[in-house]
Amino acid sequence: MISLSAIRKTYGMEQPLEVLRGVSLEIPDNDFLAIVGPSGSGKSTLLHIMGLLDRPTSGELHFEGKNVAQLSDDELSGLRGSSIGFVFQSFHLISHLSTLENVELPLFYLRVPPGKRREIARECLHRVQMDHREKHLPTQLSGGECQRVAIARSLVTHPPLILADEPTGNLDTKTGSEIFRIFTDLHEEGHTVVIITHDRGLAARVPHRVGIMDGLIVDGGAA
Amino acid sequence: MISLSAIRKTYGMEQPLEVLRGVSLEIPDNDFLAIVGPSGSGKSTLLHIMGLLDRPTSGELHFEGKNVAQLSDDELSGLRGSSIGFVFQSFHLISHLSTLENVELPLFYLRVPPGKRREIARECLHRVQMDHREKHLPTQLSGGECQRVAIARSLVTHPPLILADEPTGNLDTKTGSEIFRIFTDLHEEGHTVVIITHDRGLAARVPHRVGIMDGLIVDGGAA
Ligand SMILES: Nc1ncnc2c1ncn2[C@@H]1O[C@H](COP(=O)(O)OP(=O)(O)OP(=O)(O)O)[C@@H](O)[C@H]1O
Ligand SMILES: Nc1ncnc2c1ncn2[C@@H]1O[C@H](COP(=O)(O)OP(=O)(O)OP(=O)(O)O)[C@@H](O)[C@H]1O
Ligand SMILES: [Mg+2]
Ligand SMILES: [Mg+2]
Repeated sequence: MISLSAIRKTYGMEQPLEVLRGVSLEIPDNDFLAIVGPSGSGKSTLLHIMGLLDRPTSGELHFEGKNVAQLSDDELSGLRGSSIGFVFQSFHLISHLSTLENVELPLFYLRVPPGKRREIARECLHRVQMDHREKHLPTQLSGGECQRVAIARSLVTHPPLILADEPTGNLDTKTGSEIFRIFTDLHEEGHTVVIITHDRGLAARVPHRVGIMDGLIVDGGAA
Repeated sequence: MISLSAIRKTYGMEQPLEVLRGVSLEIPDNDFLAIVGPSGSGKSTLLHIMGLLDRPTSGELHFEGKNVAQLSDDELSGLRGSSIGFVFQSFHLISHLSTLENVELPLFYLRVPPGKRREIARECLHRVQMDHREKHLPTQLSGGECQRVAIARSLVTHPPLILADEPTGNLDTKTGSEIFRIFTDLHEEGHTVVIITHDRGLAARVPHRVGIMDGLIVDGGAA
């Protein structure tokens, strides 16, 4: 599914800040991977590169066998829209759209007709126990509710790859494990799932774990 | 410090949604209180009312002995600016200001001179281990770094009351406990601290705990 070799990422401030310093990682089809590491260590930066949302400063990235450096921005956004479901750490819901409209948006871009769009969006909202807040705007939802809406939105296109950045950070233990169960189910259904988590208990339940420390991949630690 | 009696909060959608259904709670000076409860149960709504950011639909709220219903909006914002430090669940940093400028902003409203402002802001950034990102804009910070900047901002006015909504939700276990230590220290220095947390381990370390379930206060559970 994804193959990263010697990936570096530098942000160009007055003094350049090298966040990823040579990351190599193979993620086969139907993998279930957890990425752990301290705050500021480069986890979200790595996930954005894997999700074709940002280009690395140097190194090679292959996605479904294609060398990403040779793809145009349009080809990248086509791949993203059809093959990748992304759950951002800060949700990024569109504030003037309702819960249902936010969730159906990826299907709107794929030109799925309105009736079908709404039916799939409602199914995904039900899966994250949010069918009771369909008409609310994001400002009328709690932190954990926004997070669950963002998860539902990442599922509507039934993408082969799901990337989730702290999907349970704003959830209580019980809701958190119910949501985690969804990711385990998706993995069993054949999807490739990569999640970033600070929750040691959840990370221990994921079959494949890696750590990030100062921009380099380290052992993910015992379960 | 705060006394709540029979507080209700209803949001006026097509079908009114009653989120708080009669909350009564006494928070004495120098209390250290944790509020726990499932996602969507009304925790942030309660904290916003305690923090004078929102008015209850009915019920009585006394802050430092004053009946809040009799205060004007200007008096409320004066009290907020000088007596309350608030850490929002979604940080609410100002995107075009640097880390340092975001942290010194509450002091700017209190007309503290620039040199003194900067000195206090740098001290608070050091306290949350963020002195190395002073010039970054919020979009150039990680999730956990934004959270720590928001905590530093809530401390600069040295407020008697600190209200924090999931202050460690985006932090790894190690950074999370270091930040939690700051709240324990502030409590020992005489501040009144109220935190919302999903982290059972942290909630167990707080002397006073209450739960919220369906808009009513319940027992906070054993440590
Ligand atoms: N402006 C609003 N209009 C309508 N409903 C709202 C509004 N704000 C919040 N709500 C609803 O009120 C309920 C309580 O929200 P609140 O943010 O207090 O929950 P919470 O306990 O903090 O949850 P979390 O742990 O997910 O942050 C939620 O179900 C939410 O949908
Ligand atoms: N646009 C940017 N410009 C400059 N520096 C940046 C930018 N984005 C991120 N950084 C820096 O890169 C580092 C890594 O950020 P990243 O968001 O990947 O961390 P993280 O591991 O996800 O942390 P957290 O657990 O707090 O979310 C941080 O120290 C941050 O300050
Ligand atoms: Mg991150
Ligand atoms: Mg909340």
